[in-house]
Amino acid sequence: MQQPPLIDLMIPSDKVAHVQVGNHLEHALLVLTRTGYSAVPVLDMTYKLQGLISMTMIMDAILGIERIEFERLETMKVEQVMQRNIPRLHVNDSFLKALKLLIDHPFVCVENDAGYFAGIITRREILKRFNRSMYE
Amino acid sequence: MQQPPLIDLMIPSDKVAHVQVGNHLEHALLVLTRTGYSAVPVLDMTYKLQGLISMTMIMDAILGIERIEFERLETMKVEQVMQRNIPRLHVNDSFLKALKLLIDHPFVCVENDAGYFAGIITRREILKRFNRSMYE
Ligand SMILES: Nc1ncnc2c1ncn2[C@@H]1O[C@@H]2COP(=O)(O)O[C@H]3[C@@H](O)[C@H](n4cnc5c(N)ncnc54)O[C@@H]3COP(=O)(O)O[C@H]2[C@H]1O
Ligand SMILES: Nc1ncnc2c1ncn2[C@@H]1O[C@@H]2COP(=O)(O)O[C@H]3[C@@H](O)[C@H](n4cnc5c(N)ncnc54)O[C@@H]3COP(=O)(O)O[C@H]2[C@H]1O
Repeated sequence: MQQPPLIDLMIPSDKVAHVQVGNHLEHALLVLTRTGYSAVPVLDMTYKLQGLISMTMIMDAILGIERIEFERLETMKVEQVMQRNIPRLHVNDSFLKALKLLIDHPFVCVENDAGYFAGIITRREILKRFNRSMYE
Repeated sequence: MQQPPLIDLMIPSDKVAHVQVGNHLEHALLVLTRTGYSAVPVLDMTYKLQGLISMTMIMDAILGIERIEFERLETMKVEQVMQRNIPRLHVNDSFLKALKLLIDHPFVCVENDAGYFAGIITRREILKRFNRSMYE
C-alpha cells in the first residue's frame, strides 16, 4: 500500500474539538457529552498541546469512596486530571510511525514546526485508507 | 495482505467487559469507569447481544436543562439508554466485512451460529495485523 503523507490523513486543528487547561471539569464534561467524543486534546492559551482528557479521567476524579462527588466538577480543573504524557506526531512524520502509535491510541495529535497544535490523525482515517487498498 | 479468519482476531466473550439490560445506570457507569472502556456490549440474561452502552449515552441521559440530574443514575436502567441498533458480525464473516464496519465503529460484536454473543473485533487488532503486513 502506498504510504500517504500525514497531511492527507490529518483532521486539521480548526475541526478538532478541544478544551483548555484552565477549564473546570464541568465544562470539559459538557464538551465531551455534546460533541459525543470520548476524549479530546487539551490546549493552552498559546494553542500548544498540553495533554488529553477523557470521560473516564473525569469520572475517575469524581468517584469517591462512598458516592460520586459531583461537586468536584465545579472545583477541579482540566489540568489536574488530564493525561500529560501523550504521543505526538510531527506533520512530516511517516505513515508507519503514525500507524504504530494508532495501534494503542484511538487518535494522535500532530504538531507543526513551530510546535503548535496542527491537528489529529485518527484510526478511522487510517482504516479508510487500508480499506481502499484492499480493493486496489 | 492475507485475510485472517475473524476467530483469529476476536477477543472472546469471557474477556469482554459487559453489562446487563436490567442494570441501573449507576452500575454501568462504575463498570465503564473501572475498566476504563468508553463503551461495552449489553447482554441479556440468556447471554444474547442486546446493544451497547457508552459513557456519552449515560451522560446524555442525566444532563438536564439546568443541572446534571445525578439521581437518574439510580432510577434509570441500561435498556432505556443503550443503543439497540448496532452492527453485528457472525464468526464466519469475512475480514473485509469486519474492516468495513470498523471504519465507523471502534469495535463490533460477533455472534455464533446459535445466536449467542461470541466476542468482539476491535480496531486495535485489525491495526496490529495491518502493521505486521507493512513489514512482510
Ligand atoms: N461526531 C462523530 N461523527 C462521526 N463519527 C463519530 C463521531 N463521534 C465518534 N465517531 C466515531 O466513533 C469513533 C470513536 O470515537 P471516540 O470519541 O471514542 O474517539 C475519537 C475522539 O476521541 C477523537 N476525535 C475524532 N475526531 C475528533 C474531533 N473532530 N475533535 C476531537 N476529537 C476527535 O479521536 C478518536 C478516534 O476517532 P475516530 O474518527 O477514529 O473514531 C470515531 C468515529 O468512527
Ligand atoms: N484496559 C485497557 N487496556 C489496554 N488498552 C486499552 C484499555 N482500554 C482502552 N485501551 C486502548 O484504548 C482504545 C480505545 O478504548 P475504548 O474504551 O475507547 O474503546 C474500546 C472499548 O469500547 C471496546 N473494548 C475493547 N476491549 C474490550 C473488552 N475487553 N471488553 C469490553 N469492551 C472492550 O472496544 C473499543 C476499541 O478497543 P481497542 O482495543 O481497539 O482500542 C482501545 C485500546 O487501544
